[in-house]
Amino acid sequence: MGKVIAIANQKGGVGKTTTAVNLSSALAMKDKKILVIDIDAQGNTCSGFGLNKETEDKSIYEVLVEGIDIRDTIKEVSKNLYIVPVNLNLAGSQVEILEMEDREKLLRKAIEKIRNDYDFIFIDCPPSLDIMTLNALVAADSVLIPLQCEYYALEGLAQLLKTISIVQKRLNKSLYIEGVLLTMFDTRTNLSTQVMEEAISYFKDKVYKTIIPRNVKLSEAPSFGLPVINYDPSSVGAKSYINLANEFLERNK
Amino acid sequence: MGKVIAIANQKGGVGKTTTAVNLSSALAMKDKKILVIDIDAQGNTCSGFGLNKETEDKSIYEVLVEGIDIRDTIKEVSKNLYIVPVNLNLAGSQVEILEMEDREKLLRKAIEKIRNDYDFIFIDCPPSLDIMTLNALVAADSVLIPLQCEYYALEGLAQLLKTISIVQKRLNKSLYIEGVLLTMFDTRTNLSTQVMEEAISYFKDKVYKTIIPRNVKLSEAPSFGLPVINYDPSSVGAKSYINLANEFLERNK
Ligand SMILES: Nc1ncnc2c1ncn2[C@@H]1O[C@H](COP(=O)(O)OP(=O)(O)OP(=O)(O)O)[C@@H](O)[C@H]1O
Ligand SMILES: Nc1ncnc2c1ncn2[C@@H]1O[C@H](COP(=O)(O)OP(=O)(O)OP(=O)(O)O)[C@@H](O)[C@H]1O
Ligand SMILES: [Mg+2]
Ligand SMILES: [Mg+2]
Repeated sequence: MGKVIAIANQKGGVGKTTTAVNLSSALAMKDKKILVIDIDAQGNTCSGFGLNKETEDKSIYEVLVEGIDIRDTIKEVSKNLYIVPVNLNLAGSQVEILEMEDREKLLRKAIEKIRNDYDFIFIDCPPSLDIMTLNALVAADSVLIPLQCEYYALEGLAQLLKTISIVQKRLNKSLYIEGVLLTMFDTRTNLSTQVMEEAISYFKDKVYKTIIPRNVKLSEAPSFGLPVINYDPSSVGAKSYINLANEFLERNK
Repeated sequence: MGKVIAIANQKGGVGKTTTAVNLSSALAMKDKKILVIDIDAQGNTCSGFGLNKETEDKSIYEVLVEGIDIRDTIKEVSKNLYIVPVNLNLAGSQVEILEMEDREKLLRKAIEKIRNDYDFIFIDCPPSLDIMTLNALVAADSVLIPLQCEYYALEGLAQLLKTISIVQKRLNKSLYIEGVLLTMFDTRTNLSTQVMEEAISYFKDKVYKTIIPRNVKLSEAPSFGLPVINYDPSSVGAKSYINLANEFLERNK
């Protein structure tokens, strides 16, 4: 019960939040009980589900810094789907968290209490290898890496893998790569195919067979505060994340 | 002489590096002497110009933390175009920098010596409001804000403006917004038009008339280590950044 998966990549705009919102909602539709934890001060996961980070008085900040019980922050988004929101307090709290004892383990300790209440717990990370992403890698059983099919995104992988191996050695021995998800794949360009080939040659069968194409419905859905499977179930974007959910469950039988 | 401009937005993947690389190279082509400073540990500005961040022994890290002279790090990329690279030491150096005296002013002090050697100095920021972006906002005369034409990117603006106003009050009274640049504009979607309208209603004439469309040549160019105006001068991407350079110079007569 209760597997914890960090969705991480320090490269910005690669589809971390889009994957957190849409994979979790597709799994909830398949009767898995899912919790998504937003630890990015931007709070895009919150707005992707229609929440307003400015009005959330109890959030991951109060859990980590003030020690409140994580259960007091959990909101039900839809059937089987729950979220721990972020609020404005997290922005600018780096220094505060860095000065705390066992600062990398704060999230792991908070999640222990609720881990078995869910089938899967996803953590949406910010675009950096900072203390928040470190907390997620220490708390997680595995890491799902969204990889945008672009040159800069490919370049950033080495740094991410280095950080993961440091965490494995010192803070979380059993951490492993859940999978690598190709995102914003554009069939019209060679670049996407090149990135795919590089990813497969390096990560082999860790690369999901499901590829998420560039699809405008995925970028429109957040403006309605809805996952794409609710916004436009017939879209290519919705179908891809449903396929991903199937493949994810295959790997986690 | 010597205007310093931070290219900043904590939202990831909005075109900060693409703007740093291509606006600077278009200005250099117009006989302006340009310096680009990469302060993002990802080092995408370096690779956008064909440099390898893993082999740069003197970088912005050695300037800020070890106090070496910034002039010792500067490399000529092409005629009129120079760069201060980043190297692997910057990743994971947050704590070290946070513990230094006058930690927000380190970059400003370093730039003072060379400010008048260039017409414009651009600083490419990481996707966060961390100590590095803070250093850039303190060192800069103005901020150029790339705004991806997507919902999440629009949402992040409030936080960026709040940070800018805090810096204006406490650390850099004369900081102002150089301009807001609409990037990855997709003429086929309503979303892009909606974001444009919101940006214009809020920022008024700060929004550049030049809009950067989504153009595959812009994402292919970095894999060749070239700015788009060298990779494919006839592309829409190249022409847009040349238009932007013209508009930028209009505002800075
Ligand atoms: N497959 C896709 N097709 C089209 N647009 C997409 C796709 N995936 C994500 N997007 C859009 O691209 C932008 C970046 O995606 P997203 O915000 O999920 O990335 P992220 O990695 O979470 O970014 P950050 O690094 O800022 O946290 C968003 O505006 C999103 O709506
Ligand atoms: N107008 C455009 N058309 C197509 N692709 C673009 C355009 N502008 C940028 N890109 C591509 O989109 C991706 C994100 O752009 P870029 O890396 O410049 O953003 P960034 O804000 O610097 O990201 P980060 O937040 O990670 O620093 C890159 O792969 C880049 O090549
Ligand atoms: Mg995100
Ligand atoms: Mg960048």
